[in-house]
Amino acid sequence: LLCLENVWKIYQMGEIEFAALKGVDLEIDKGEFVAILGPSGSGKSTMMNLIGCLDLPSRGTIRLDARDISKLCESDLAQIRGKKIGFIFQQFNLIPTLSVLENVMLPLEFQEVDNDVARQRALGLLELVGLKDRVYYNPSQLSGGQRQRVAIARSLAVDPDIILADEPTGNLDSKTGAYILDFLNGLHTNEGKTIIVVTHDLNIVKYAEKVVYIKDGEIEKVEYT
Amino acid sequence: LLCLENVWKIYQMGEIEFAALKGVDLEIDKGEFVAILGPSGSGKSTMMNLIGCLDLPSRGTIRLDARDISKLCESDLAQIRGKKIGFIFQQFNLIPTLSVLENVMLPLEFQEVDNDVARQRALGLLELVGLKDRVYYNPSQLSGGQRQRVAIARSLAVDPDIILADEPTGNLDSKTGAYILDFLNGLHTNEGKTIIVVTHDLNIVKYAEKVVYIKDGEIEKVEYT
Ligand SMILES: Nc1ncnc2c1ncn2[C@@H]1O[C@H](COP(=O)(O)OP(=O)(O)OP(=O)(O)O)[C@@H](O)[C@H]1O
Ligand SMILES: Nc1ncnc2c1ncn2[C@@H]1O[C@H](COP(=O)(O)OP(=O)(O)OP(=O)(O)O)[C@@H](O)[C@H]1O
Ligand SMILES: [Mg+2]
Ligand SMILES: [Mg+2]
Repeated sequence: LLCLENVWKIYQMGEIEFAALKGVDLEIDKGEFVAILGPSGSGKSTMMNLIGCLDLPSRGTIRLDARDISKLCESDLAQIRGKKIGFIFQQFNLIPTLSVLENVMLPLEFQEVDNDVARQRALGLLELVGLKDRVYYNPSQLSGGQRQRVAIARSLAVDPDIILADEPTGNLDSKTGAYILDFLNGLHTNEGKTIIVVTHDLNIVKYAEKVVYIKDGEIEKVEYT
Repeated sequence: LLCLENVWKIYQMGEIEFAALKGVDLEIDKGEFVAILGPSGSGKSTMMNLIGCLDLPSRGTIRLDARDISKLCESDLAQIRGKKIGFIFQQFNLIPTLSVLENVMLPLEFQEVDNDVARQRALGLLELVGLKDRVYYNPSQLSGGQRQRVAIARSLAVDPDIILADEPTGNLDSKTGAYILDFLNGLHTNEGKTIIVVTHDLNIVKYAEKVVYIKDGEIEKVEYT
């Protein structure tokens, strides 16, 4: 499904250059549950942004369904992002001027889904993550873990084939985190979705079929469980 | 040192009222290492903001060193915040227009510390949290865990007596998290600092002398270890 070939990401800051990813090779099959582990600053979020078509590599190739994403025009990329990929950001990235409900409806609005249908789906997802009493709140009125759960609900709005979760349980207590993990695993087992999770939580690793270890921008090893 | 008596925090949103804390009673002694646990949305950050003199209770009393903080004028409160308390925020709250180094120097600048002294201290703290290669970066160029470590370094800038850490390791891999925890414990054991940590990480709980469990805005139980 997804293939990274000699992928580099180099940040240019005036005279200084920093390579966040250095020659990464990685294959992820359709329907796989992959965990990505590694120290803080090792390149995990950078890799997730590339996989999620939110950014392009400095060198190397990324193929999604055999298509080279750096050869696609912006409207094709937007189509992939909007329909195929659900992204849970490490820092949530909620829209502060919209309510919780509007935030979760947004991906559906972009897909021009009927407003009532979008609303019902968003309400259902918010109930699933335990936030049905918070749907009209503004993100600034929520706790850290509540914002994380809105981000999780939003990522599932269009029922995407691929879910990219960047540290989805970092702000959650272990009980809520286990519930979310269980739900993600259900999407994998019952609906064949491809799940890629960056995590520091070793409980998540138990659910993964493949564990990728990153260090200083390089893949250290890949384990199959 | 710190005494909460029948503390309530009620948020008013038009017609709707929500009580985030309901009649909290809590005592924390000087030099104690306290862990605060509880589900997402249970009121932990709300309580930390009150303890940190960043907010006032709707009802009840908070005493710090026997002084009722709701009776203090803003300049006294600012003095306490600036000198006595180091706060590590759950969402970091770094200043985006300042460099990493300037962010850590800021609390010292507020205390009118000599610029060169402030700079040396900030550089030392950034080295301690493993970020000496990132001091001139902007927060937007850092990973989640790197931002968390800048927030940690900043909280220690004025060498405060009380450290309030709201989920300080949520974005850190277990090795970096353990290192940070060990360092905080050192400040407690060797320098007699009072450490209050909100956490979901049960490793942190092992270091605590007192564990406070919060649920739906109320203290469920307090354990002594
Ligand atoms: N400004 C606000 N207006 C209305 N409600 C608020 C506001 N701030 C917080 N709340 C509510 O107060 C409750 C407690 O929030 P708090 O941030 O203290 O939770 P928490 O225990 O820190 O949770 P987490 O573990 O998810 O960070 C939440 O239900 C939240 O929605
Ligand atoms: N815009 C940028 N400019 C310069 N350097 C950057 C930029 N974005 C990220 N970096 C650097 O790239 C490295 C990898 O960042 P990344 O966010 O991928 O790490 P991470 O593995 O997700 O870490 P964490 O576990 O702390 O979230 C970091 O050292 C960071 O400082
Ligand atoms: Mg990251
Ligand atoms: Mg909180």
